[in-house]
Amino acid sequence: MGRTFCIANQKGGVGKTTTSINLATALARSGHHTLLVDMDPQCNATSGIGQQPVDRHPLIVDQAIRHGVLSTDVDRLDLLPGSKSFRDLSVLASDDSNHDELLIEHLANGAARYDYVLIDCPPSLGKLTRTALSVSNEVLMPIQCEYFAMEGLAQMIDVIRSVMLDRPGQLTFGGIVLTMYDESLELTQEVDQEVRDFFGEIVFDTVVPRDVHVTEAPSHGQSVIDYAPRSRGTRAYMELCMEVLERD
Amino acid sequence: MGRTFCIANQKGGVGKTTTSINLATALARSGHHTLLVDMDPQCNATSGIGQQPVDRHPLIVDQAIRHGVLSTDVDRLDLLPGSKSFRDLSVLASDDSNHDELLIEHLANGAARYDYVLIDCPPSLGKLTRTALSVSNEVLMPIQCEYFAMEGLAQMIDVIRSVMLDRPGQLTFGGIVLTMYDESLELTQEVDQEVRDFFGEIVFDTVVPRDVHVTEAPSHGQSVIDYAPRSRGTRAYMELCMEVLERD
Ligand SMILES: Nc1ncnc2c1ncn2[C@@H]1O[C@H](COP(=O)(O)OP(=O)(O)OP(=O)(O)O)[C@@H](O)[C@H]1O
Ligand SMILES: Nc1ncnc2c1ncn2[C@@H]1O[C@H](COP(=O)(O)OP(=O)(O)OP(=O)(O)O)[C@@H](O)[C@H]1O
Ligand SMILES: [Mg+2]
Ligand SMILES: [Mg+2]
Repeated sequence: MGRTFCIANQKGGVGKTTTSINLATALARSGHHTLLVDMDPQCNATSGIGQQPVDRHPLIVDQAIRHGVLSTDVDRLDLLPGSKSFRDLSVLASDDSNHDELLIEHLANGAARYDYVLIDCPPSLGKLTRTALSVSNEVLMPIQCEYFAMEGLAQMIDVIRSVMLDRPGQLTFGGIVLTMYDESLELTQEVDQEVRDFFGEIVFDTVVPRDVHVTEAPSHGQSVIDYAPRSRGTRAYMELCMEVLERD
Repeated sequence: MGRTFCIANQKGGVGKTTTSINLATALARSGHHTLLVDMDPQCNATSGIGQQPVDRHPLIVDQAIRHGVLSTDVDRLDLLPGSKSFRDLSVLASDDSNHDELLIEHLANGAARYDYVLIDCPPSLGKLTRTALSVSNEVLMPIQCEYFAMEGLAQMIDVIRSVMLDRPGQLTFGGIVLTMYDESLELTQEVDQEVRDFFGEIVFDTVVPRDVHVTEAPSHGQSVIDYAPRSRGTRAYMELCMEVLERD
């Protein structure tokens, strides 16, 4: 049985998409059938690996997701591309629980064929993120070690807890990864310490340093692992992958 | 009559809050009565200048906003703090147009007493951002010169256009400011060029460079202008302020 990770943090620009793309690539490269699911109407995960968003998405038209899954240039890595039409989903009245259950069922069925599923979420705690949490076994939170990092965490933890109460025994807190790490900044050390004090063992030892190759890779439609195989960004995401596999 | 700016971009972490805080401070310092409105349930603009979010917000309890406005440590700069309870607002059924009109009326009335009002928005194009757009004269978009910058722009422009159609003659495209600018990156130059080709004159000449003082300032509850008066970040936001004033 596979593991499904929800890559979530309502704070913007902390590396959710970058972590989704690069960790999914690393997992596929280490021999595991992996599905990358783009749940963001902005479709950055889709374009970041050189693919196009779709107008007609299986989750919107109530179809099994295999109808929309694409293979990628990376062996064993598939993509369920995002769609701009998710924007309508995210503003639907939140009491349409029938529709929610359909989405959740399609995603869960589709996920069953993979060793790893990674779901890239938008910077919000709305319907899209909650749906992703409801089909996931684990939440993986990227955190950027700057001042606003700690602020939204309490809210995120509330939402995660409420999903855990709805579906007991399914969702766990998978891990926290510190991203865009700038060792030279004292503030970075302070936030790092605060996050580790607060969350303890679930914080990965691996931190992802700020690396220009990571910034450039999506403009070539590639993960940093393919774009710059010997870069610090690549090494970090390969190490993060090893830590994820060890926790299995 | 004053000018009300909506600081918006649904891409996360591009410097909306940083620009709201620092431009508002610069405008107040140059002699203009300024109101900073925090419209984000994450309340970063509020904590970034050392204040507390509120549980009971005038817009939620249908009161004139002056009941919630606070003075700050900066002369002529007031703050309407954010509230976590905005999260409920952002998921309200989008057809509650009576309630929308109330919000818009309260905000517009409150704004009338100031020379400048800056509204910091969350990374989404939902109800909160649309409400902010509906009371604004101008949209100010911070853009970070990295690959995903151009992607969401088409969607943002659609939403801005639809608000302009609803309220003809009120909302204009005020300006685009390039943030966290890293001159050493070729990608930065490419995105800069693309943005200027696409948007032309509305892109400010001033770019805000990446500067550690800007990152550190909110951890001291201050704008960078107060925290590090001689830094490159401060100079950039003062220059941006001059360009905004010149366009009046
Ligand atoms: N380690 C890194 N080094 C350099 N640049 C990075 C790194 N990680 C991410 N970036 C860049 O930072 C920007 C924000 O990252 P990303 O888009 O992955 O964040 P996000 O959390 O998905 O944002 P959003 O909240 O908008 O979905 C991107 O331009 C990305 O390429
Ligand atoms: N010029 C700069 N130099 C260095 N750091 C910066 C600069 N501008 C912003 N930052 C930092 O980058 C991070 C993201 O900025 P900010 O929170 O203002 O973006 P945002 O668009 O408001 O994010 P969100 O989409 O979550 O609301 C913050 O930690 C901020 O302090
Ligand atoms: Mg993203
Ligand atoms: Mg912000």
